[in-house]
Amino acid sequence: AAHVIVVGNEKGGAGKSTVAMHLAVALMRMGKTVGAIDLDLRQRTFGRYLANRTQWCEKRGLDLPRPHEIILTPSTLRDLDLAEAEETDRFSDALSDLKTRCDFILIDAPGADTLYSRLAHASADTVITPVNDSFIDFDLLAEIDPETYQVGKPSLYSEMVWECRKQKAATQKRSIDWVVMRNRVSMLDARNKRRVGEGLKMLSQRIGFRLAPGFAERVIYRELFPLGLTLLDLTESGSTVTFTMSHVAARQELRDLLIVLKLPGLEG
Amino acid sequence: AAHVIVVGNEKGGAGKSTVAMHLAVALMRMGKTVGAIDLDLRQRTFGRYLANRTQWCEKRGLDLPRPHEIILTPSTLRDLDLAEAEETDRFSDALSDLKTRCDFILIDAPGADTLYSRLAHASADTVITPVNDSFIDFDLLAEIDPETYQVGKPSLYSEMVWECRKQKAATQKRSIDWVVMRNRVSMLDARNKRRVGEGLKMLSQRIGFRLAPGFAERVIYRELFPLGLTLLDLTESGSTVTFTMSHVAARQELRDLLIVLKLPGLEG
Ligand SMILES: Nc1ncnc2c1ncn2[C@@H]1O[C@H](COP(=O)(O)OP(=O)(O)OP(=O)(O)O)[C@@H](O)[C@H]1O
Ligand SMILES: Nc1ncnc2c1ncn2[C@@H]1O[C@H](COP(=O)(O)OP(=O)(O)OP(=O)(O)O)[C@@H](O)[C@H]1O
Ligand SMILES: [Mg+2]
Ligand SMILES: [Mg+2]
Repeated sequence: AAHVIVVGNEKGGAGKSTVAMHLAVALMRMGKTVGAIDLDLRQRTFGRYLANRTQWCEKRGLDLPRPHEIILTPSTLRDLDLAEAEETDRFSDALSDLKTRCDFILIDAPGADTLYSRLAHASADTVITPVNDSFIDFDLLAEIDPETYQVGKPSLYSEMVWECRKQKAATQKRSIDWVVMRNRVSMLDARNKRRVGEGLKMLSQRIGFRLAPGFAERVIYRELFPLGLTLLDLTESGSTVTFTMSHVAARQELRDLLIVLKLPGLEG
Repeated sequence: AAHVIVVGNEKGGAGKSTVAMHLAVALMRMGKTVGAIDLDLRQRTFGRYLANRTQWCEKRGLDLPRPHEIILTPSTLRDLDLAEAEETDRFSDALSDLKTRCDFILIDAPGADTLYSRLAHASADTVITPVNDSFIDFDLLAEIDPETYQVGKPSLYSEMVWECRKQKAATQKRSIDWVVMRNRVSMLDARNKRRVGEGLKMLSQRIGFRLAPGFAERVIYRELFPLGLTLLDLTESGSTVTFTMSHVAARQELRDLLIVLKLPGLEG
């Protein structure tokens, strides 16, 4: 059965679309069939990234691996109850469709609390939450004591994931593997990095997520967006970007993340 | 008359709340009365930052300058037309209220296209748009050619600002000063930084915004959130953070931004 991965974090700019794209390409390069749904209906960063990839392939006559994307539109009904019913149907149709033909389905959630986002979280096998190394981002997971940096009560996004977890357990009798990873980690940050790290460790035990190795801030994670490429595509894409120590390190970060995700059907 | 500054960018995580907080504190420390409205109604990063500041003051018996904040709530009506009418009234009441008692009003817009966000943009004297040094962020301003990096047609957020500009010109016979600044700029990025910079320069002439000096990626811009402090508060806040070269540089970045903003009633 297809394994659904939702890349979610209500906080804007945590790196959801970046992680979604890199996981999609990594899985395809491991021989898997991948489905893609971009739930950021207006900005569609993930969808745009995939469209850039298709355009680059056509321009250069390349045959890079591409996921099966289903594009969802928002309901235009002015009555919210009817609009939500419409969106619920559209989402389940798209998901059933992709489940018939993909090993993995990558869903990029928006940086907002929308119905589509909740429907996705409640259908996830894995929720992966990238988070900036920052208490501004942490604030959506839990409160923190400003003097002791002890973790306080869970906050908005944690509550949302928990509600979706209960919903999934009730309807599908299955659990969600929630994995949190830091993203855009700076090389030049010691005290704040340690505090955020300790907060995440404390919180992981309290609200039930696993911690995965994260990604550093690296230009290679964002530089190739106009071409629709990732660092994993660089040997065959005809781009003029040369390999650097940062590329090698990024490749390792992506591999270490996949190892910790323990996705079904993958060997390490 | 009060000068309204909207910190806007539909793209998540560009640094809106960070810039809003730092501008608010800078203006108060220049002796101005500042009003604050956080339009990110759910996450309320700016509102939370201000609440942390109030708590820290109470805990330490400090009297740090604080803005007058008005908290707006979303309409709960299920009919979108009625809900929008309600929100339109709430917004204009809040703005009129603050205009009677503030020199500057700082409005932190959400990373999404909401009615409140559009109402704010259409009432702005200055719109300041922070943007990451990335074509993923750039994509919400305009398209870019992946081979020549020539700027293409304007995209979602540019169109939104333009619609609000027209609305303001029609209703208030006044213009909006739109200023774009880069944020979280990496020290270790040459080619991508140059390309994004050239794209912004090209776009600024085409769609009518001014470019302001931006902020580098610095831990000091985010580390003090739990205390509700900014680097400008550090001499009196009782925090144990020591001054570093980065603090001095950040202070200069904030000053250079204020100079370019050319806000009324400020001497350089
Ligand atoms: N590890 C990284 N190194 C360098 N830049 C990164 C990294 N991760 C993300 N970025 C950049 O940070 C910004 C935010 O990333 P991204 O758009 O993927 O986040 P998001 O969570 O999808 O945002 P939104 O909430 O708007 O959907 C983008 O400009 C992106 O290019
Ligand atoms: N110049 C900077 N240096 C270091 N960190 C920064 C800087 N600017 C912003 N950040 C961090 O980047 C993240 C995004 O910033 P912020 O929340 O201010 O953006 P935003 O545009 O308000 O996001 P949202 O779309 O969610 O409202 C936060 O973790 C913040 O602490
Ligand atoms: Mg995104
Ligand atoms: Mg914000």
